[in-house]
Amino acid sequence: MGRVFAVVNQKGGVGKTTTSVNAAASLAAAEKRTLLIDMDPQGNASSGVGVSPRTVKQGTYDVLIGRANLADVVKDTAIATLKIAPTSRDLVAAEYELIDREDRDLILKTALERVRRKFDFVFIDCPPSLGLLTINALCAADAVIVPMQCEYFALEGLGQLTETIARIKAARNPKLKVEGVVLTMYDGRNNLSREVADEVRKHFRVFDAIIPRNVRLSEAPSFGQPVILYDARSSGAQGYLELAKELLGN
Amino acid sequence: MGRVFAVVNQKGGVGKTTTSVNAAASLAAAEKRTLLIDMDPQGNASSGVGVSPRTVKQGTYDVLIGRANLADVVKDTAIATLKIAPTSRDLVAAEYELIDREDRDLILKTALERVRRKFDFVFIDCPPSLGLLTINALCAADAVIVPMQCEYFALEGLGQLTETIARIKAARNPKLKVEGVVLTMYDGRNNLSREVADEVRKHFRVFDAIIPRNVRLSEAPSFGQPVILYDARSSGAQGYLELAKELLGN
Ligand SMILES: Nc1ncnc2c1ncn2[C@@H]1O[C@H](COP(=O)(O)OP(=O)(O)OP(=O)(O)O)[C@@H](O)[C@H]1O
Ligand SMILES: Nc1ncnc2c1ncn2[C@@H]1O[C@H](COP(=O)(O)OP(=O)(O)OP(=O)(O)O)[C@@H](O)[C@H]1O
Ligand SMILES: [Mg+2]
Ligand SMILES: [Mg+2]
Repeated sequence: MGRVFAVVNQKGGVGKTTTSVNAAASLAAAEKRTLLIDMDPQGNASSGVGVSPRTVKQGTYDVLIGRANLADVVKDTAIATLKIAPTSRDLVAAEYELIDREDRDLILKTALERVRRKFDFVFIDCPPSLGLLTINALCAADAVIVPMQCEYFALEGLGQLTETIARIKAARNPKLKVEGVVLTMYDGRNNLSREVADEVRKHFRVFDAIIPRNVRLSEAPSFGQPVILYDARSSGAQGYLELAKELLGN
Repeated sequence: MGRVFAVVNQKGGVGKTTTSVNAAASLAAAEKRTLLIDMDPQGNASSGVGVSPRTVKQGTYDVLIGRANLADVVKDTAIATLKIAPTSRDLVAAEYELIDREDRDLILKTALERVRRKFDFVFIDCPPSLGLLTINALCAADAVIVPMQCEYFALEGLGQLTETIARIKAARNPKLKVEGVVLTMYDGRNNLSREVADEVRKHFRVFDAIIPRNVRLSEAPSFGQPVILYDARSSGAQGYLELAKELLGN
Protein backbone atom coordinates (compact mmCIF):
# COMPACT_ATOMS: atom_id res chain seq x y z
CA MET A 1 0.00 0.00 0.00
CA GLY A 2 1.63 3.14 -1.25
CA ARG A 3 1.91 6.47 0.51
CA VAL A 4 -0.28 9.28 -0.82
CA PHE A 5 1.01 12.85 -0.57
CA ALA A 6 -1.00 16.02 -1.24
CA VAL A 7 1.32 18.82 -2.33
CA VAL A 8 -0.46 21.91 -1.03
CA ASN A 9 0.03 25.65 -0.48
CA GLN A 10 -2.62 28.23 -1.39
CA LYS A 11 0.15 30.79 -1.94
CA GLY A 12 0.82 30.93 -5.65
CA GLY A 13 4.11 30.16 -7.36
CA VAL A 14 5.93 28.54 -4.39
CA GLY A 15 7.00 25.38 -6.29
CA LYS A 16 4.06 22.96 -5.80
CA THR A 17 4.18 21.65 -9.36
CA THR A 18 7.99 21.65 -9.53
CA THR A 19 8.09 19.65 -6.28
CA SER A 20 5.31 17.20 -7.33
CA VAL A 21 6.87 16.48 -10.71
CA ASN A 22 10.48 16.19 -9.55
CA ALA A 23 9.97 14.36 -6.26
CA ALA A 24 7.76 11.86 -8.12
CA ALA A 25 10.31 11.50 -10.95
CA SER A 26 13.20 11.00 -8.49
CA LEU A 27 11.32 8.20 -6.68
CA ALA A 28 10.40 6.63 -10.03
CA ALA A 29 14.10 6.75 -11.02
CA ALA A 30 14.77 4.74 -7.83
CA GLU A 31 12.46 2.04 -9.26
CA LYS A 32 9.47 2.97 -7.10
CA ARG A 33 6.11 2.73 -8.90
CA THR A 34 4.87 6.34 -8.70
CA LEU A 35 1.64 8.08 -9.74
CA LEU A 36 1.35 11.85 -10.25
CA ILE A 37 -2.24 13.21 -10.11
CA ASP A 38 -2.78 16.69 -11.59
CA MET A 39 -5.59 18.45 -9.72
CA ASP A 40 -4.73 21.92 -11.01
CA PRO A 41 -6.85 23.31 -13.92
CA GLN A 42 -3.66 24.96 -15.24
CA GLY A 43 -2.32 21.46 -15.99
CA ASN A 44 1.32 22.37 -15.28
CA ALA A 45 2.16 18.95 -13.76
CA SER A 46 0.80 17.29 -16.90
CA SER A 47 2.89 19.44 -19.25
CA GLY A 48 5.85 19.10 -16.86
CA VAL A 49 5.99 15.39 -17.77
CA GLY A 50 5.25 15.92 -21.46
CA VAL A 51 1.43 15.53 -21.57
CA SER A 52 -0.26 18.68 -22.94
CA PRO A 53 -3.66 19.32 -21.27
CA ARG A 54 -5.05 20.48 -24.62
CA THR A 55 -4.60 16.98 -26.03
CA VAL A 56 -6.11 15.11 -23.06
CA LYS A 57 -9.50 13.52 -23.90
CA GLN A 58 -10.20 12.15 -20.40
CA GLY A 59 -8.50 13.43 -17.27
CA THR A 60 -9.03 14.15 -13.59
CA TYR A 61 -12.15 16.16 -14.43
CA ASP A 62 -13.82 13.04 -15.84
CA VAL A 63 -12.89 11.12 -12.70
CA LEU A 64 -14.38 13.79 -10.43
CA ILE A 65 -17.69 13.95 -12.27
CA GLY A 66 -17.89 10.16 -12.42
CA ARG A 67 -17.47 9.73 -16.16
CA ALA A 68 -14.28 7.68 -15.85
CA ASN A 69 -12.25 5.63 -13.38
CA LEU A 70 -8.81 6.84 -12.34
CA ALA A 71 -7.29 3.74 -13.99
CA ASP A 72 -8.85 4.81 -17.34
CA VAL A 73 -7.10 8.18 -17.44
CA VAL A 74 -3.59 7.18 -16.26
CA LYS A 75 -0.93 7.76 -18.94
CA ASP A 76 2.70 6.75 -19.37
CA THR A 77 5.59 9.20 -19.12
CA ALA A 78 9.23 9.06 -20.31
CA ILE A 79 10.08 7.19 -17.08
CA ALA A 80 8.66 3.64 -17.05
CA THR A 81 7.78 3.64 -13.33
CA LEU A 82 6.18 7.12 -13.42
CA LYS A 83 2.53 7.48 -14.47
CA ILE A 84 0.36 10.62 -14.69
CA ALA A 85 -3.38 11.23 -14.28
CA PRO A 86 -3.47 14.45 -16.30
CA THR A 87 -5.75 17.49 -16.18
CA SER A 88 -8.12 18.13 -19.03
CA ARG A 89 -9.20 21.65 -19.83
CA ASP A 90 -12.62 21.46 -18.20
CA LEU A 91 -11.26 20.86 -14.67
CA VAL A 92 -11.89 24.57 -14.08
CA ALA A 93 -15.62 23.83 -14.09
CA ALA A 94 -15.42 20.96 -11.58
CA GLU A 95 -15.53 23.06 -8.41
CA TYR A 96 -18.89 24.58 -9.36
CA GLU A 97 -20.38 21.40 -10.78
CA LEU A 98 -19.67 19.32 -7.66
CA ILE A 99 -20.76 21.90 -5.09
CA ASP A 100 -24.21 20.37 -4.46
CA ARG A 101 -23.05 16.77 -4.06
CA GLU A 102 -23.19 15.40 -0.54
CA ASP A 103 -19.91 13.48 -0.97
CA ARG A 104 -18.13 16.32 -2.82
CA ASP A 105 -15.03 16.19 -0.52
CA LEU A 106 -14.48 12.46 -0.87
CA ILE A 107 -14.71 11.83 -4.63
CA LEU A 108 -10.94 11.60 -5.22
CA LYS A 109 -10.43 9.46 -2.13
CA THR A 110 -12.97 6.90 -3.38
CA ALA A 111 -11.49 6.95 -6.91
CA LEU A 112 -8.00 6.42 -5.52
CA GLU A 113 -8.98 3.41 -3.37
CA ARG A 114 -9.20 1.22 -6.45
CA VAL A 115 -5.72 1.98 -7.84
CA ARG A 116 -3.47 2.88 -4.92
CA ARG A 117 -2.27 -0.68 -4.31
CA LYS A 118 -0.55 -0.56 -7.74
CA PHE A 119 1.75 2.27 -6.62
CA ASP A 120 4.44 2.78 -3.97
CA PHE A 121 3.98 6.58 -3.99
CA VAL A 122 1.23 8.94 -5.16
CA PHE A 123 1.70 12.73 -5.45
CA ILE A 124 -1.31 15.05 -5.91
CA ASP A 125 -0.40 18.48 -7.33
CA CYS A 126 -2.88 21.11 -6.11
CA PRO A 127 -3.96 24.54 -7.40
CA PRO A 128 -3.11 27.73 -5.45
CA SER A 129 -6.33 27.76 -3.40
CA LEU A 130 -8.07 25.97 -0.54
CA GLY A 131 -11.16 25.19 -2.61
CA LEU A 132 -12.85 21.89 -3.42
CA LEU A 133 -10.03 20.48 -5.58
CA THR A 134 -7.47 20.92 -2.77
CA ILE A 135 -9.96 19.67 -0.16
CA ASN A 136 -10.41 16.48 -2.24
CA ALA A 137 -6.63 16.00 -2.23
CA LEU A 138 -6.40 16.53 1.55
CA CYS A 139 -9.20 13.99 2.14
CA ALA A 140 -7.50 11.42 -0.10
CA ALA A 141 -3.95 11.84 1.24
CA ASP A 142 -1.97 10.19 4.05
CA ALA A 143 0.23 13.27 4.46
CA VAL A 144 0.81 16.79 3.21
CA ILE A 145 4.01 18.14 1.66
CA VAL A 146 4.12 21.96 1.83
CA PRO A 147 6.47 23.64 -0.66
CA MET A 148 7.39 27.05 0.68
CA GLN A 149 9.28 29.92 -0.90
CA CYS A 150 11.38 31.78 1.67
CA GLU A 151 9.45 34.98 1.26
CA TYR A 152 7.27 37.10 3.53
CA PHE A 153 3.94 36.58 1.72
CA ALA A 154 4.48 32.79 1.71
CA LEU A 155 5.02 32.89 5.49
CA GLU A 156 1.75 34.76 6.00
CA GLY A 157 -0.29 32.02 4.36
CA LEU A 158 0.92 29.16 6.60
CA GLY A 159 -1.64 29.98 9.29
CA GLN A 160 -4.61 29.58 6.94
CA LEU A 161 -3.12 26.36 5.58
CA THR A 162 -2.62 24.86 9.05
CA GLU A 163 -6.22 25.71 9.99
CA THR A 164 -7.55 24.00 6.87
CA ILE A 165 -5.46 20.85 7.43
CA ALA A 166 -6.63 20.66 11.06
CA ARG A 167 -10.26 21.04 9.96
CA ILE A 168 -9.97 18.21 7.37
CA LYS A 169 -8.15 16.00 9.86
CA ALA A 170 -10.92 16.49 12.45
CA ALA A 171 -13.89 16.15 10.08
CA ARG A 172 -12.82 13.87 7.22
CA ASN A 173 -9.38 12.31 7.41
CA PRO A 174 -8.07 11.48 10.90
CA LYS A 175 -4.76 10.04 9.67
CA LEU A 176 -3.79 13.23 7.82
CA LYS A 177 -0.49 14.79 8.99
CA VAL A 178 2.05 17.31 7.69
CA GLU A 179 4.96 15.27 6.35
CA GLY A 180 7.08 18.40 6.16
CA VAL A 181 7.82 21.76 4.61
CA VAL A 182 10.16 21.85 1.60
CA LEU A 183 12.08 25.12 1.30
CA THR A 184 12.16 26.05 -2.40
CA MET A 185 13.98 28.71 -4.49
CA TYR A 186 16.30 29.11 -1.51
CA ASP A 187 19.10 31.66 -1.80
CA GLY A 188 21.43 31.39 1.18
CA ARG A 189 23.05 34.75 0.37
CA ASN A 190 19.92 36.72 1.12
CA ASN A 191 18.84 37.53 4.67
CA LEU A 192 15.12 37.21 3.97
CA SER A 193 15.56 33.55 2.93
CA ARG A 194 17.44 32.73 6.15
CA GLU A 195 15.05 34.67 8.42
CA VAL A 196 11.93 33.07 6.91
CA ALA A 197 13.51 29.58 7.07
CA ASP A 198 14.34 30.07 10.77
CA GLU A 199 10.76 31.20 11.45
CA VAL A 200 9.24 28.17 9.66
CA ARG A 201 11.47 25.74 11.57
CA LYS A 202 9.93 27.01 14.82
CA HIS A 203 6.47 25.72 13.83
CA PHE A 204 6.95 22.89 11.34
CA ARG A 205 9.07 19.92 10.48
CA VAL A 206 11.29 21.14 7.63
CA PHE A 207 12.94 18.60 5.32
CA ASP A 208 16.74 18.59 5.43
CA ALA A 209 16.71 18.73 1.62
CA ILE A 210 16.60 22.39 0.55
CA ILE A 211 15.85 23.22 -3.09
CA PRO A 212 18.07 26.08 -4.32
CA ARG A 213 16.96 28.60 -6.93
CA ASN A 214 18.20 26.92 -10.12
CA VAL A 215 17.28 28.02 -13.65
CA ARG A 216 17.47 24.40 -14.91
CA LEU A 217 14.29 23.67 -12.87
CA SER A 218 12.37 26.34 -14.77
CA GLU A 219 13.82 25.36 -18.17
CA ALA A 220 12.97 21.64 -17.90
CA PRO A 221 9.15 22.07 -18.25
CA SER A 222 9.53 23.74 -21.65
CA PHE A 223 10.95 20.40 -22.83
CA GLY A 224 8.18 18.44 -21.04
CA GLN A 225 10.76 16.73 -18.85
CA PRO A 226 11.41 16.36 -15.13
CA VAL A 227 14.78 17.91 -14.28
CA ILE A 228 16.32 14.48 -13.62
CA LEU A 229 16.00 13.79 -17.38
CA TYR A 230 16.78 17.35 -18.50
CA ASP A 231 19.93 17.92 -16.38
CA ALA A 232 20.55 15.32 -13.67
CA ARG A 233 23.76 17.01 -12.45
CA SER A 234 22.07 20.38 -11.78
CA SER A 235 21.69 21.64 -8.20
CA GLY A 236 17.89 21.53 -8.66
CA ALA A 237 17.95 17.85 -9.63
CA GLN A 238 20.29 17.06 -6.72
CA GLY A 239 17.92 18.84 -4.31
CA TYR A 240 14.97 16.70 -5.37
CA LEU A 241 17.02 13.49 -5.24
CA GLU A 242 17.85 14.37 -1.62
CA LEU A 243 14.15 14.95 -0.93
CA ALA A 244 13.27 11.59 -2.50
CA LYS A 245 15.84 9.87 -0.25
CA GLU A 246 14.24 11.48 2.82
CA LEU A 247 10.77 10.37 1.75
CA LEU A 248 12.06 6.83 1.23
CA GLY A 249 13.66 6.82 4.64
CA ASN A 250 10.53 7.82 6.58
CA MET B 1 -13.98 59.40 -13.53
CA GLY B 2 -11.03 57.26 -12.60
CA ARG B 3 -9.67 54.30 -14.48
CA VAL B 4 -10.28 50.86 -12.92
CA PHE B 5 -7.68 48.15 -13.48
CA ALA B 6 -8.10 44.45 -12.63
CA VAL B 7 -4.68 42.87 -11.99
CA VAL B 8 -5.21 39.29 -13.10
CA ASN B 9 -3.31 36.09 -13.82
CA GLN B 10 -4.49 32.67 -12.62
CA LYS B 11 -0.86 31.49 -12.57
CA GLY B 12 0.36 31.77 -9.04
CA GLY B 13 3.26 33.87 -7.81
CA VAL B 14 3.76 36.00 -10.95
CA GLY B 15 3.72 39.36 -9.13
CA LYS B 16 0.01 40.36 -9.09
CA THR B 17 0.12 41.71 -5.55
CA THR B 18 3.56 43.30 -5.94
CA THR B 19 2.34 45.04 -9.11
CA SER B 20 -1.01 46.17 -7.59
CA VAL B 21 0.60 47.58 -4.44
CA ASN B 22 3.56 49.28 -6.13
CA ALA B 23 1.84 50.64 -9.24
CA ALA B 24 -0.89 52.08 -7.00
CA ALA B 25 1.67 53.55 -4.56
CA SER B 26 3.69 55.10 -7.41
CA LEU B 27 0.58 56.81 -8.84
CA ALA B 28 -0.38 57.99 -5.34
CA ALA B 29 3.12 59.41 -4.93
CA ALA B 30 2.42 61.43 -8.11
CA GLU B 31 -0.54 62.98 -6.25
CA LYS B 32 -3.17 60.81 -7.97
CA ARG B 33 -6.03 59.72 -5.69
CA THR B 34 -5.68 55.92 -5.80
CA LEU B 35 -7.73 53.03 -4.36
CA LEU B 36 -6.35 49.50 -3.94
CA ILE B 37 -9.03 46.78 -3.57
CA ASP B 38 -7.86 43.43 -2.15
CA MET B 39 -9.96 40.62 -3.64
CA ASP B 40 -7.55 37.85 -2.61
CA PRO B 41 -8.44 35.83 0.53
CA GLN B 42 -4.70 35.67 1.30
CA GLY B 43 -4.83 39.42 1.97
CA ASN B 44 -1.30 40.08 0.70
CA ALA B 45 -2.18 43.49 -0.81
CA SER B 46 -3.60 44.55 2.56
CA SER B 47 -0.49 43.54 4.49
CA GLY B 48 1.66 44.97 1.68
CA VAL B 49 0.40 48.43 2.70
CA GLY B 50 0.51 47.77 6.43
CA VAL B 51 -3.07 46.56 7.12
CA SER B 52 -3.09 43.03 8.63
CA PRO B 53 -6.13 40.98 7.44
CA ARG B 54 -6.39 39.48 10.93
CA THR B 55 -7.25 42.89 12.39
CA VAL B 56 -9.80 43.89 9.74
CA LYS B 57 -13.38 43.97 11.11
CA GLN B 58 -15.09 44.80 7.81
CA GLY B 59 -13.52 44.25 4.42
CA THR B 60 -14.22 43.25 0.83
CA TYR B 61 -16.09 40.15 2.08
CA ASP B 62 -18.66 42.34 3.81
CA VAL B 63 -19.09 44.39 0.64
CA LEU B 64 -19.66 41.27 -1.48
CA ILE B 65 -22.30 39.81 0.83
CA GLY B 66 -24.03 43.17 1.12
CA ARG B 67 -23.27 43.88 4.77
CA ALA B 68 -21.27 47.04 4.06
CA ASN B 69 -20.68 49.67 1.37
CA LEU B 70 -17.25 49.97 -0.21
CA ALA B 71 -16.90 53.44 1.31
CA ASP B 72 -17.37 51.95 4.80
CA VAL B 73 -14.38 49.61 4.53
CA VAL B 74 -11.83 51.91 2.90
CA LYS B 75 -8.80 52.59 5.12
CA ASP B 76 -5.87 55.02 5.04
CA THR B 77 -2.30 53.97 4.29
CA ALA B 78 1.07 55.62 4.93
CA ILE B 79 0.58 57.56 1.67
CA ALA B 80 -2.15 60.22 1.94
CA THR B 81 -3.50 59.74 -1.58
CA LEU B 82 -3.48 55.90 -1.38
CA LYS B 83 -6.47 54.12 0.21
CA ILE B 84 -7.08 50.36 0.65
CA ALA B 85 -10.25 48.25 0.77
CA PRO B 86 -8.70 45.34 2.69
CA THR B 87 -9.52 41.63 2.82
CA SER B 88 -10.94 40.16 5.95
CA ARG B 89 -10.31 36.52 6.77
CA ASP B 90 -13.72 35.25 5.70
CA LEU B 91 -13.31 36.25 2.03
CA VAL B 92 -12.44 32.59 1.42
CA ALA B 93 -16.10 31.75 1.99
CA ALA B 94 -17.48 34.35 -0.41
CA GLU B 95 -17.19 32.30 -3.59
CA TYR B 96 -19.44 29.56 -2.20
CA GLU B 97 -21.87 31.90 -0.47
CA LEU B 98 -22.55 33.98 -3.60
CA ILE B 99 -22.87 31.09 -6.05
CA ASP B 100 -26.68 31.06 -6.11
CA ARG B 101 -27.19 34.79 -6.58
CA GLU B 102 -28.40 35.86 -10.01
CA ASP B 103 -26.17 38.97 -10.00
CA ARG B 104 -23.14 37.16 -8.52
CA ASP B 105 -20.75 38.50 -11.23
CA LEU B 106 -21.73 42.13 -10.86
CA ILE B 107 -21.62 42.72 -7.10
CA LEU B 108 -18.24 44.51 -7.07
CA LYS B 109 -19.13 46.57 -10.14
CA THR B 110 -22.27 47.89 -8.43
CA ALA B 111 -20.41 48.58 -5.17
CA LEU B 112 -17.70 50.46 -7.07
CA GLU B 113 -20.16 52.72 -8.93
CA ARG B 114 -20.76 54.73 -5.79
CA VAL B 115 -17.13 55.52 -4.97
CA ARG B 116 -15.18 55.53 -8.21
CA ARG B 117 -15.64 59.28 -8.86
CA LYS B 118 -13.52 59.95 -5.73
CA PHE B 119 -10.47 58.27 -7.28
CA ASP B 120 -8.25 58.84 -10.32
CA PHE B 121 -7.09 55.19 -10.34
CA VAL B 122 -8.43 51.94 -8.86
CA PHE B 123 -6.38 48.68 -8.76
CA ILE B 124 -8.07 45.36 -7.93
CA ASP B 125 -5.62 42.64 -6.77
CA CYS B 126 -6.97 39.19 -7.69
CA PRO B 127 -6.32 35.68 -6.36
CA PRO B 128 -4.53 33.05 -8.52
CA SER B 129 -7.71 31.62 -10.06
CA LEU B 130 -10.44 32.45 -12.58
CA GLY B 131 -13.24 31.95 -10.06
CA LEU B 132 -15.99 34.29 -8.90
CA LEU B 133 -13.72 36.81 -7.13
CA THR B 134 -11.66 37.37 -10.30
CA ILE B 135 -14.82 37.40 -12.47
CA ASN B 136 -16.21 40.18 -10.25
CA ALA B 137 -13.02 42.19 -10.81
CA LEU B 138 -13.15 41.67 -14.60
CA CYS B 139 -16.79 42.83 -14.67
CA ALA B 140 -16.00 45.93 -12.64
CA ALA B 141 -12.82 46.96 -14.50
CA ASP B 142 -12.14 49.18 -17.52
CA ALA B 143 -8.97 47.26 -18.34
CA VAL B 144 -6.82 44.33 -17.32
CA ILE B 145 -3.14 44.49 -16.30
CA VAL B 146 -1.50 41.04 -16.61
CA PRO B 147 1.69 40.55 -14.56
CA MET B 148 3.72 37.79 -16.11
CA GLN B 149 6.82 36.01 -14.94
CA CYS B 150 9.11 35.11 -17.86
CA GLU B 151 8.76 31.39 -17.26
CA TYR B 152 7.33 28.51 -19.25
CA PHE B 153 4.41 27.66 -16.94
CA ALA B 154 3.33 31.32 -16.89
CA LEU B 155 3.29 31.34 -20.71
CA GLU B 156 1.03 28.27 -20.78
CA GLY B 157 -1.68 30.01 -18.77
CA LEU B 158 -2.12 33.02 -21.07
CA GLY B 159 -4.48 31.13 -23.38
CA GLN B 160 -6.97 30.35 -20.61
CA LEU B 161 -6.76 33.94 -19.38
CA THR B 162 -7.44 35.40 -22.84
CA GLU B 163 -10.45 33.12 -23.27
CA THR B 164 -11.89 34.22 -19.92
CA ILE B 165 -11.40 37.93 -20.69
CA ALA B 166 -13.07 37.50 -24.11
CA ARG B 167 -16.01 35.69 -22.46
CA ILE B 168 -16.53 38.46 -19.88
CA LYS B 169 -16.19 41.17 -22.54
CA ALA B 170 -18.84 39.50 -24.68
CA ALA B 171 -21.30 38.66 -21.90
CA ARG B 172 -20.85 41.27 -19.16
CA ASN B 173 -18.43 44.11 -19.81
CA PRO B 174 -18.13 45.28 -23.43
CA LYS B 175 -15.57 48.00 -22.67
CA LEU B 176 -13.08 45.54 -21.07
CA LYS B 177 -9.66 45.45 -22.77
CA VAL B 178 -6.16 44.24 -21.96
CA GLU B 179 -4.17 47.35 -21.00
CA GLY B 180 -0.96 45.37 -21.21
CA VAL B 181 1.32 42.66 -19.90
CA VAL B 182 3.93 43.65 -17.27
CA LEU B 183 7.04 41.47 -17.37
CA THR B 184 8.07 40.77 -13.76
CA MET B 185 11.10 39.17 -12.07
CA TYR B 186 12.90 39.68 -15.38
CA ASP B 187 16.52 38.52 -15.60
CA GLY B 188 18.05 39.64 -18.90
CA ARG B 189 21.01 37.27 -18.43
CA ASN B 190 18.91 34.16 -18.74
CA ASN B 191 17.76 32.84 -22.14
CA LEU B 192 14.37 31.64 -20.86
CA SER B 193 13.42 35.19 -19.78
CA ARG B 194 14.27 36.60 -23.21
CA GLU B 195 12.61 33.76 -25.15
CA VAL B 196 9.37 34.00 -23.15
CA ALA B 197 9.32 37.81 -23.45
CA ASP B 198 9.72 37.59 -27.25
CA GLU B 199 6.88 35.06 -27.41
CA VAL B 200 4.52 37.25 -25.34
CA ARG B 201 5.21 40.33 -27.47
CA LYS B 202 3.88 38.42 -30.49
CA HIS B 203 0.39 38.18 -28.95
CA PHE B 204 0.01 41.06 -26.48
CA ARG B 205 0.83 44.68 -25.85
CA VAL B 206 3.75 44.57 -23.39
CA PHE B 207 4.52 47.63 -21.27
CA ASP B 208 7.94 49.21 -21.94
CA ALA B 209 8.53 49.19 -18.17
CA ILE B 210 10.08 45.84 -17.23
CA ILE B 211 10.30 44.91 -13.54
CA PRO B 212 13.66 43.24 -12.75
CA ARG B 213 14.11 40.57 -10.08
CA ASN B 214 14.99 42.73 -7.07
CA VAL B 215 15.15 41.47 -3.48
CA ARG B 216 14.01 44.87 -2.13
CA LEU B 217 10.55 44.17 -3.65
CA SER B 218 10.22 41.00 -1.57
CA GLU B 219 11.64 42.62 1.59
CA ALA B 220 9.28 45.63 1.57
CA PRO B 221 6.07 43.67 2.49
CA SER B 222 7.62 42.43 5.73
CA PHE B 223 7.68 46.10 6.80
CA GLY B 224 4.13 46.68 5.51
CA GLN B 225 5.42 49.22 3.01
CA PRO B 226 5.28 49.72 -0.75
CA VAL B 227 8.81 49.66 -2.15
CA ILE B 228 8.70 53.39 -2.93
CA LEU B 229 8.70 54.03 0.84
CA TYR B 230 11.04 51.15 1.72
CA ASP B 231 13.77 51.86 -0.86
CA ALA B 232 12.85 54.38 -3.54
CA ARG B 233 16.27 54.14 -5.27
CA SER B 234 16.02 50.34 -5.78
CA SER B 235 15.68 48.92 -9.31
CA GLY B 236 12.29 47.49 -8.29
CA ALA B 237 10.96 50.87 -7.22
CA GLN B 238 12.30 52.46 -10.41
CA GLY B 239 10.54 49.79 -12.51
CA TYR B 240 7.18 50.55 -10.94
CA LEU B 241 7.67 54.32 -11.27
CA GLU B 242 8.23 53.73 -15.00
CA LEU B 243 5.06 51.65 -15.15
CA ALA B 244 3.11 54.40 -13.37
CA LYS B 245 4.36 56.95 -15.93
CA GLU B 246 3.14 54.73 -18.75
CA LEU B 247 -0.29 54.35 -17.14
CA LEU B 248 -0.50 58.13 -16.72
CA GLY B 249 0.41 58.66 -20.34
CA ASN B 250 -2.26 56.39 -21.79
N1 LIG C 1 13.98 25.98 -7.24
C1 LIG C 1 13.60 26.68 -8.32
N2 LIG C 1 14.50 27.46 -8.96
C2 LIG C 1 14.12 28.22 -10.03
N3 LIG C 1 12.88 28.25 -10.53
C3 LIG C 1 11.94 27.50 -9.93
C4 LIG C 1 12.24 26.67 -8.81
N4 LIG C 1 11.09 26.03 -8.43
C5 LIG C 1 10.13 26.46 -9.28
N5 LIG C 1 10.64 27.33 -10.19
C6 LIG C 1 9.91 28.06 -11.23
O1 LIG C 1 9.11 29.02 -10.55
C7 LIG C 1 7.79 29.05 -11.08
C8 LIG C 1 6.81 28.66 -9.99
O2 LIG C 1 6.95 27.30 -9.67
P1 LIG C 1 5.69 26.30 -9.76
O3 LIG C 1 4.90 26.59 -10.97
O4 LIG C 1 6.20 24.92 -9.57
O5 LIG C 1 4.89 26.78 -8.46
P2 LIG C 1 3.41 26.40 -8.05
O6 LIG C 1 3.31 26.57 -6.60
O7 LIG C 1 3.06 25.08 -8.63
O8 LIG C 1 2.55 27.56 -8.81
P3 LIG C 1 0.94 27.63 -8.85
O9 LIG C 1 0.59 28.29 -7.55
O10 LIG C 1 0.64 28.52 -10.04
O11 LIG C 1 0.43 26.26 -9.01
C9 LIG C 1 7.78 28.11 -12.26
O12 LIG C 1 7.98 28.86 -13.44
C10 LIG C 1 8.95 27.18 -12.00
O13 LIG C 1 9.53 26.71 -13.19
N1 LIG D 1 10.40 41.73 -9.25
C1 LIG D 1 10.51 40.97 -8.15
N2 LIG D 1 11.73 40.67 -7.68
C2 LIG D 1 11.86 39.86 -6.60
N3 LIG D 1 10.84 39.32 -5.91
C3 LIG D 1 9.60 39.60 -6.33
C4 LIG D 1 9.35 40.44 -7.46
N4 LIG D 1 8.00 40.55 -7.62
C5 LIG D 1 7.44 39.79 -6.65
N5 LIG D 1 8.39 39.24 -5.87
C6 LIG D 1 8.20 38.29 -4.75
O1 LIG D 1 7.77 37.06 -5.36
C7 LIG D 1 6.67 36.50 -4.62
C8 LIG D 1 5.46 36.42 -5.54
O2 LIG D 1 4.98 37.71 -5.84
P1 LIG D 1 3.45 38.11 -5.53
O3 LIG D 1 3.04 37.56 -4.23
O4 LIG D 1 3.31 39.56 -5.76
O5 LIG D 1 2.73 37.31 -6.71
P2 LIG D 1 1.18 37.03 -6.87
O6 LIG D 1 0.94 36.80 -8.31
O7 LIG D 1 0.41 38.10 -6.21
O8 LIG D 1 0.99 35.65 -6.04
P3 LIG D 1 -0.42 34.92 -5.77
O9 LIG D 1 -0.67 34.15 -7.03
O10 LIG D 1 -0.15 34.03 -4.57
O11 LIG D 1 -1.41 35.98 -5.50
C9 LIG D 1 6.47 37.41 -3.42
O12 LIG D 1 7.13 36.84 -2.32
C10 LIG D 1 7.10 38.73 -3.83
O13 LIG D 1 7.60 39.43 -2.73
MG1 LIG E 1 1.36 24.57 -9.81
MG1 LIG F 1 -1.14 37.95 -4.79
